[in-house]
Amino acid sequence: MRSFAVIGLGEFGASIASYIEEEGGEVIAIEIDPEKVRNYENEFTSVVEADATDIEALRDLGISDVDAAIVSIGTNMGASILITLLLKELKVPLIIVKAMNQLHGKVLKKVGANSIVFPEKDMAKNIAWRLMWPDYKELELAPGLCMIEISAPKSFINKNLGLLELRKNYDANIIAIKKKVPYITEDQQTDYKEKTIAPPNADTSIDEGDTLILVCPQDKVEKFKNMT
Amino acid sequence: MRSFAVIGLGEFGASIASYIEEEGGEVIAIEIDPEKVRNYENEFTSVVEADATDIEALRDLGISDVDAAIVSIGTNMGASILITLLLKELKVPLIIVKAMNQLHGKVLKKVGANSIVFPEKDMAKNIAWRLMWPDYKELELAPGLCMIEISAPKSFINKNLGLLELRKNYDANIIAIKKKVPYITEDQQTDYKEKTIAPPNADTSIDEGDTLILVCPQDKVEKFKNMT
Ligand SMILES: Nc1ncnc2c1ncn2[C@@H]1O[C@H](COP(=O)(O)OP(=O)(O)OP(=O)(O)O)[C@@H](O)[C@H]1O
Ligand SMILES: Nc1ncnc2c1ncn2[C@@H]1O[C@H](COP(=O)(O)OP(=O)(O)OP(=O)(O)O)[C@@H](O)[C@H]1O
Repeated sequence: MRSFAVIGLGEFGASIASYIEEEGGEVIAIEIDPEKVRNYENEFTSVVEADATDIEALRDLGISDVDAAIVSIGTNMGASILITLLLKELKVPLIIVKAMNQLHGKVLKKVGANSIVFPEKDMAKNIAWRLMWPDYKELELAPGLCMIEISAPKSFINKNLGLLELRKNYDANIIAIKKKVPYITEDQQTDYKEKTIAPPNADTSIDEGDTLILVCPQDKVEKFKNMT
Repeated sequence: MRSFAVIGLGEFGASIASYIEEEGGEVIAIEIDPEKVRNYENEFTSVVEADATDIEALRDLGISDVDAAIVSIGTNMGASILITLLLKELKVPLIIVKAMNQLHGKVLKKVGANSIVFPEKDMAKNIAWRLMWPDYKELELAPGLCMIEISAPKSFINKNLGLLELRKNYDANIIAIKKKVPYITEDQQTDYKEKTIAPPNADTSIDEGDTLILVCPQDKVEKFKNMT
């Protein structure tokens, strides 16, 4: 049974606490504001009204026994820094801290945070990327190994996989092809439903509008990206 | 050249704008506060001081020509709702809006938002999941098709892939195996470096501590999850 401490029940802290409980974990939430404590009292395994900058309070709560602690205090940067230091001293094995800006993040790392989160910035990066590269997705599976999702390049259309020899020419392993299959609806319209072929074989041919999911080395990715 | 409108230069808006420009996109940023306009004047392709609830202002800025608009106004829910409606009327093809809570999100969808973002909640979900399932990762590649990353189950250890017959027994296609290879450092310590085998073949055997990356149908995922 994995147990976690969440310090600060603002929007970020309360969301983390409830997703963890939803997944079957146990949360001990530490919150200084009595009104918020009352608000969340019955929602998590344990909700405690305390000032997390007080090392005795943390010790009494048995914080050293949790699998990880999440510090989700935004506006009071000093408090989040002090609390991070205390958690490090109390040997909490994994400390995740929400940071307000890069400098705050740097200080948090120095006092022992294992992982810094900038929810707005991180989400913004994600969205910006998908907006700029809507026909292309990339995910690093391992050092030097990527999975990519691309619209079928023009040069691949109407050829079958046996002919394309993706492994030989691009070191690529094709995992799946997503196709759009046209059909006639009840009111005589043409509509498309998605059909996924996984794994495809040498006879599978590539049509215009197909999406290919491939695994290939990092250094072959640029080649595919330039085809989209 | 992809062009975007970002409305509201709070932390979320300013981050999206700068990531888009970093990736080579053009941003026209619309911000009502003159101090913020001055602050960001030289950072984006175009920064305009205007009230985005004014349809004439939006029309004059040629907002109908952008590929997508991102509405990143938090505290004034009414404004973000009105602006979303106007963008829909001006036929902006893709409208992404930051929402303050579920109800706000519902209203935004009704007035034409294509996609709603809750940066803090979405990030929290991500983190909670990784905390609860540190030895297991799952990604949906297509409807009914998942990629998963798992620690080698006990029952697989010291067996080679030919013996395990993953395709036959689990409908699974193994993409890669991440191994830890021990070596002796300069000061006579044992350390590990990561080695990825992709794709592995029938003779590759699985060792304790290996991580397996597999593609399998959605309904086989539970089987693997319960082995970790
Ligand atoms: N020393 C402390 N000990 C425990 N809880 C604290 C302490 N200081 C602040 N908090 C609580 O942390 C919570 C989050 O803090 P705050 O609202 O400043 O951050 P935020 O970043 O604005 O939150 P949100 O996650 O909503 O964006 C608040 O509920 C606050 O009462
Ligand atoms: N009608 C409007 N037209 C253009 N910009 C606006 C309008 N109303 C608010 N803004 C701007 O939107 C920006 C973000 O708004 P606000 O600070 O309320 O949201 P927030 O969610 O707190 O932002 P953050 O992204 O920092 O969390 C502010 O800079 C504000 O001046």
